[in-house]
Amino acid sequence: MKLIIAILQDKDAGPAVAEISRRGFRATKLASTGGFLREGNTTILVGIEESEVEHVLQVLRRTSSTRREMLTPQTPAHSGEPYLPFPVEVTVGGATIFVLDVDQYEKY
Amino acid sequence: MKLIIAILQDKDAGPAVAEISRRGFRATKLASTGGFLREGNTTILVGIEESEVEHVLQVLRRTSSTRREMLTPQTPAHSGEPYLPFPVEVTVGGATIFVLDVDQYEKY
Amino acid sequence: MKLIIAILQDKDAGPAVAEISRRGFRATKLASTGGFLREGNTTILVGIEESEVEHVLQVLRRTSSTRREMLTPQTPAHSGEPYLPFPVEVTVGGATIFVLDVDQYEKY
Ligand SMILES: Nc1ncnc2c1ncn2[C@@H]1O[C@@H]2COP(=O)(O)O[C@H]3[C@@H](O)[C@H](n4cnc5c(N)ncnc54)O[C@@H]3COP(=O)(O)O[C@H]2[C@H]1O
Ligand SMILES: Nc1ncnc2c1ncn2[C@@H]1O[C@@H]2COP(=O)(O)O[C@H]3[C@@H](O)[C@H](n4cnc5c(N)ncnc54)O[C@@H]3COP(=O)(O)O[C@H]2[C@H]1O
Ligand SMILES: Nc1ncnc2c1ncn2[C@@H]1O[C@@H]2COP(=O)(O)O[C@H]3[C@@H](O)[C@H](n4cnc5c(N)ncnc54)O[C@@H]3COP(=O)(O)O[C@H]2[C@H]1O
Repeated sequence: MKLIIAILQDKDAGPAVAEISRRGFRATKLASTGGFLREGNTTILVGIEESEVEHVLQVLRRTSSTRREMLTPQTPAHSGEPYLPFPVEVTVGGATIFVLDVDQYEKY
Repeated sequence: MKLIIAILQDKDAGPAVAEISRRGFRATKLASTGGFLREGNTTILVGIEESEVEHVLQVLRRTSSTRREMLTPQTPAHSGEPYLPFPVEVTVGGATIFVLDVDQYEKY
Repeated sequence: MKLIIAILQDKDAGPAVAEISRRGFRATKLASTGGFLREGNTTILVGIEESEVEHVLQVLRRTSSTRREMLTPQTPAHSGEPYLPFPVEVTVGGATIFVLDVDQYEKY
């Protein structure tokens, strides 16, 4: 048994946990805060058989990696200017993952 | 030294932690959310000597196990009907427990 | 790779995490509650190379240890009495620290 502790961006945590559940694995979410930027993020706990670790890591890689996305800003950057929304390329996502060994696993 | 990470139902976490404290052990509670049902639950951390692990597991088994309970619904299931409260048997509780090995323990 | 799980008083967690970040290490904060006094406190996660564990422990020892401080009460203990604020010595702080071994570390 291993315990995965993963720190994800809030917007990636929903899809990641939904995909983990769809594959029959179990997960728990904890609200957390980044030490540097002090922004909210999500820490998830996933207890799984050792043989399944790679499966869950693939899900996290696909749903939560750092990536470039085209986002259209929702409101004018400076109010008062005529507002022509156009897409901007930004960096989003990012997952930090620790896999720990579990001495003993119980379910009551 | 071992670190117990246990995920409990909210209504069991209070009694479980009170019993753990009564026996002289220390515990910390974290609010968490289930990945599948997205309902609030509680994750507790209990750092203890290896010789005491079984003691704490017994407390969790007694206070937080999955069990059948007779509950009387608080409000009419369908409004408008005459309401005769009678008890219904439901499944409650459930504890998922990971015991991890601690390399180093410090208290400052 | 090691994972430090430390439980700190709320008022020490800010300075501790700021100092950890200043030294180029990374940390995540989780809001938690003491099992005995049921007061809010902070649990931090710090994933670091084994060779840096002692560095981070020194930061926690310096910022979060149990200590005596002279504090001036903000309001009269009993209302109605003439209020002459004078400093009182109280015990504050305290850090409980678990260092866990990390099997596998990934960043996506
Ligand atoms: N080894 C570790 N142990 C515990 N938690 C960890 C961790 N590595 C990452 N995290 C968590 O993941 C979040 C995102 O980290 P990431 O490295 O992608 O993105 C980081 C990184 O690119 C940068 N950063 C963080 N700390 C830094 C530092 N001391 N110096 C320079 N850049 C830093 O700022 C971004 C946001 O950091 P923030 O602390 O707000 O939020 C972090 C933190 O909550
Ligand atoms: N290996 C593990 N790693 C991390 N956290 C774990 C875990 N096993 C359990 N948990 C945590 O404990 C809560 C209760 O789990 P339990 O297995 O009793 O009760 C579960 C289980 O009976 C069922 N369930 C969960 N995931 C499922 C899935 N992928 N497929 C089918 N049933 C699932 O739904 C109930 C509620 O699940 P929910 O996720 O909302 O809430 C879970 C989750 O927060
Ligand atoms: N081994 C462990 N595992 C998990 N979490 C741990 C831990 N040791 C300490 N903590 C966490 O750190 C907080 C401060 O603990 P400390 O030992 O400095 O200060 C403690 C201690 O001096 C005393 N205390 C705690 N439990 C006790 C007990 N069962 N009997 C007597 N005194 C207790 O009350 C203070 C506040 O305790 P509280 O539980 O509210 O809050 C605790 C708890 O959240």
